[in-house]
Amino acid sequence: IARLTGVGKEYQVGDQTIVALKPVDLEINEGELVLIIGPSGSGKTTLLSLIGCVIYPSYGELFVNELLVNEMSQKQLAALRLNSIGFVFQSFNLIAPLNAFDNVLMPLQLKGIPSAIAKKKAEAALDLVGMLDRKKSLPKQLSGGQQQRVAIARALVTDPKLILCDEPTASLDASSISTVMNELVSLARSGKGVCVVTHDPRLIAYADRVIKVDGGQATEISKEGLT
Amino acid sequence: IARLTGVGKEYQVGDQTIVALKPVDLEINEGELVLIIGPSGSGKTTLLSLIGCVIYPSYGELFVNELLVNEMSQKQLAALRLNSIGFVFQSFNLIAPLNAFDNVLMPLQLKGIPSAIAKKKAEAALDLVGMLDRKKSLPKQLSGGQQQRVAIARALVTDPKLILCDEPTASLDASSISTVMNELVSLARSGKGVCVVTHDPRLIAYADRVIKVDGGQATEISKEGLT
Ligand SMILES: Nc1ncnc2c1ncn2[C@@H]1O[C@H](COP(=O)(O)OP(=O)(O)OP(=O)(O)O)[C@@H](O)[C@H]1O
Ligand SMILES: Nc1ncnc2c1ncn2[C@@H]1O[C@H](COP(=O)(O)OP(=O)(O)OP(=O)(O)O)[C@@H](O)[C@H]1O
Ligand SMILES: [Mg+2]
Ligand SMILES: [Mg+2]
Repeated sequence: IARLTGVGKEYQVGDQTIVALKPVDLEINEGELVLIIGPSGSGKTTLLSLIGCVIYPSYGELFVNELLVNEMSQKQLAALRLNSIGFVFQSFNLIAPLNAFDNVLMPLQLKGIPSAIAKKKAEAALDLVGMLDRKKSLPKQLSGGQQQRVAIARALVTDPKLILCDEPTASLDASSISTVMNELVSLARSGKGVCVVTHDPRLIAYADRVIKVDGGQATEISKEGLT
Repeated sequence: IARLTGVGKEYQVGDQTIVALKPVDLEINEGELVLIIGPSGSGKTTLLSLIGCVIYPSYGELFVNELLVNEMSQKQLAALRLNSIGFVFQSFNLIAPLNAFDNVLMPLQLKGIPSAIAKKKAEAALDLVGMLDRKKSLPKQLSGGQQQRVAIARALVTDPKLILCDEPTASLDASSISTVMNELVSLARSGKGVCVVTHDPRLIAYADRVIKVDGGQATEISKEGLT
């Protein structure tokens, strides 16, 4: 679903050049759950944002659904993300004036899904993450873990081919973590491509493949090599 | 340093009454590291926000430094927080247009600390969390874990009596976690009151006392009872 060839990212901060990600070759396939693990500041969010067409590469070529992403306009990228990608952001990015239900409903409305069907899908997604009883609450009325769960529901509600989650369990307790991870595994089994960024090694158990990121360097490692 | 008698918090959401925290008696003493642990949505942030004078109780009395907080004005509370409390927020609350250095410097400037001394303290705090080389970066130019570390530096820079941390390690990797937790333990040993909210049971090892929160109910439990 996603293919990176020599893709890297740099930022300019004043007179400093920050290499967020060194050039990497990588493929994300349907039916797999890929874990991206590494220390703070190592480049995990950068790698996921490139795969998810949220930022442009500084070098290399990025293909999603066999389309070359580098040349696409912001408008084309937005359409690609809406139709094919579900993204759980590290800081959730919920829309502050909308309640939980409307946050989850929004991608379906943008896709023009008929209202009655959209509402059923939004309720099912909230129910899955245990947030249906708080559907009328605004983000600021929810705890950190509750906001994270609404963000997860929103990413899954459009049934995307590629599901990208940036530390989706950082604010969750043990039972919510296993609910979310088991759901991501079953989505992978049903043919989706799933990528989870984390610094929590306990999630390795759920992964089919593991990519280690350190100081901007991404390398695939075998699960067995990790204990 | 902080004493709660029958303190509870409720919110009104439309026609729903949400009990965020049931009435609880609790003391936070100097020289102790108290861990507040519990599932998502259980009331941990609410409890910490009450202790830190960020929100008013719905019932009960709250004393900080022997002062009755319930009757204080917003201005008096702001002065109390500036002089006695260091707070690491669950979503960091860094000031977006200020770089890392100026974010950490700000509480010192608000206290009227002379500029040369303030700059030294801000640099030392950033150095402690390993963020000195990024002091000119804006929050949006930093990774999640880097922002969390800047938020920790800012909470510690005024040398407060009471240090309150809401999930301070949620975005950090193993080595940053032990750096931060060891520093919090040593601050407690030097006579400060330290409260850490977390859902990560691995932090229990650093705690002197443990308070479990579940469905708004806070109860003190013995460390031994937790493995
Ligand atoms: N917009 C930006 N401008 C400058 N530097 C940036 C920007 N975005 C990211 N970086 C830098 O790129 C590096 C990698 O950042 P990234 O967010 O990918 O890390 P991460 O692995 O997700 O970290 P964490 O686990 O802390 O979230 C960091 O040093 C970060 O400060
Ligand atoms: N401003 C508010 N309005 C309405 N309800 C609120 C508000 N703030 C918190 N709550 C509710 O109070 C309960 C406790 O919230 P709190 O933020 O204390 O949980 P928490 O234990 O910190 O959770 P997490 O681990 O997910 O951060 C939750 O059900 C939350 O939705
Ligand atoms: Mg990140
Ligand atoms: Mg919380």
